[in-house]
Amino acid sequence: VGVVIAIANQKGGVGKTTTAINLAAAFAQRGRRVLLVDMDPQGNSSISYLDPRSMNCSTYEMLTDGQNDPSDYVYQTPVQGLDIIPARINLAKLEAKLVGDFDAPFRLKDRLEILQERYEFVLIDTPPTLGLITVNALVAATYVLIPIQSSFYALEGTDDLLETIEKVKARPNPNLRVLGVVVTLHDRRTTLAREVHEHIKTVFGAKTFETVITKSVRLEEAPAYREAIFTFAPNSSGAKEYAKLCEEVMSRV
Amino acid sequence: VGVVIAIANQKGGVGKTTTAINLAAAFAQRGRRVLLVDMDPQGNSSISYLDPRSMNCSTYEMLTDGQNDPSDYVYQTPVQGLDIIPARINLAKLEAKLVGDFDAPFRLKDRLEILQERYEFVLIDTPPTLGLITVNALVAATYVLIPIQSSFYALEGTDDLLETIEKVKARPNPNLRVLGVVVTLHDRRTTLAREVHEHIKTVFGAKTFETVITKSVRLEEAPAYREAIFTFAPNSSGAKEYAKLCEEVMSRV
Ligand SMILES: Nc1ncnc2c1ncn2[C@@H]1O[C@H](COP(=O)(O)OP(=O)(O)OP(=O)(O)O)[C@@H](O)[C@H]1O
Ligand SMILES: Nc1ncnc2c1ncn2[C@@H]1O[C@H](COP(=O)(O)OP(=O)(O)OP(=O)(O)O)[C@@H](O)[C@H]1O
Ligand SMILES: [Mg+2]
Ligand SMILES: [Mg+2]
Repeated sequence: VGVVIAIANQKGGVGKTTTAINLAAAFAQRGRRVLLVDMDPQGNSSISYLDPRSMNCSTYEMLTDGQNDPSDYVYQTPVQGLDIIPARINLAKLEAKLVGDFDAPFRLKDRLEILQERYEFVLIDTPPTLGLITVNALVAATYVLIPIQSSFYALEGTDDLLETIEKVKARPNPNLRVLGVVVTLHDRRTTLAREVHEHIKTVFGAKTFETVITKSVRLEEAPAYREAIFTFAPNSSGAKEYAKLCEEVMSRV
Repeated sequence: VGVVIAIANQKGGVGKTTTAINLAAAFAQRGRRVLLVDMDPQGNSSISYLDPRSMNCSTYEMLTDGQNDPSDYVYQTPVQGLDIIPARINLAKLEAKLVGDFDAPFRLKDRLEILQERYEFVLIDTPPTLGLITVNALVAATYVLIPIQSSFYALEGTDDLLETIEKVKARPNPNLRVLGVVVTLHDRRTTLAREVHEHIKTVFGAKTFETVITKSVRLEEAPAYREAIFTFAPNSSGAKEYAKLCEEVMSRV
């Protein structure tokens, strides 16, 4: 049964999507069968691999359509071995639609159960909030991977995220574990970034990945060409660092 | 009566907070009375000017406490002429607390009415979502200022934001207008940034501010010292660009 990893941090713009799309491609490059589930209504992971016009159905329909076969919502990507369930803006309506529904936090978990048999890794990209959508991802996941940008605001928000993770662990998903924390958008030249990085290592200890993802314009460009970093710019720092992160993740699961 | 400007974009990490704290300080430097309202539960604007331990009450209490004098929630900042109503994580509970309340979208507008008499500018920082919190800011505002990062994902999300603004204009706040779009975190050296900038100008036309905010590490560092960019690094590109943006905003209101 596949390992399910949610990529979450309610701070905006810290590299959740960039980590989801490149880590998923790194697993696929190693011959694993990977499913990327986009649970962000902005659909940034989805447009990194698919033409928005080609998406007839999406995560929202899968979570609200009752009992269709969940594989009806799966699309292939240009990356061999990597499939995706895309998100559209209608996913923003999920919370309002499921208000008062006792099993609301379990919708994604239930729908993924069948798909987990067919994939070795399932990665879930989440929006920058701690609402029902992110809770669904945390309930469905075995692990949560936390990207943290090495910047001043980054550290203030992590308490709230850890608190939410503890609440999810207490009742809906006792198996949830923090896979680790990865420092992203890192600029080795600045003192602030180095200081925050040190602080992250102090706060998270052994949970902090050795691999640090530094700022690289190639990572920003690749999604515009619907390519993973490994084919778009194979010798870039982004490609090497996400390959290294992939090795570290595989050693922990 | 003060001009109320909401700073909004549901894409995360595009410089909403950085624009709110520096534009507010720029108005104050010109001798105007300015109030910064932090409506983001992460409280990034708040910690840019206040010690989190000194905040006994916050936006959440102001919006839910019934009829206390709203100025009980106002704090002075280190910047002369700039006051702030800080946010704490409890603001994330606002949506659940106001479910079913007919005047839920008007809470902030009602509570700001008295304060607008005392300030010439009221700036509202918002979270990276389009839920009830951001709707409250859009209903209370006369203008909305949209920071957009010159990156691939930036353009995909603007339709949803403009749609939300139109919905707010249709009923709860017919006076709401788009003040303008400012390009942020811009890196003149990359082709992608230049291309996206051109595209933003095509999409938004005259609404696009002339001023572009380029990437500058000084802007990232200033909040760690609880200083506005104008005193922290007066000769930096960030200080000059936000001063220029302030001039442009004042010419439009
Ligand atoms: N290591 C990096 N080097 C350079 N640019 C990066 C890097 N990681 C992410 N980016 C860019 O920074 C921006 C924010 O990253 P991304 O969209 O992945 O963050 P996010 O956490 O998913 O944002 P949101 O909170 O909106 O979902 C994007 O424009 C992305 O291309
Ligand atoms: N012009 C700039 N140059 C360099 N760094 C910047 C600039 N503008 C913002 N930043 C940095 O980029 C990160 C994101 O900016 P900021 O937090 O202001 O965005 P935001 O839209 O408020 O994020 P959120 O969606 O989480 O509220 C922060 O670490 C900030 O310090
Ligand atoms: Mg994202
Ligand atoms: Mg912010």
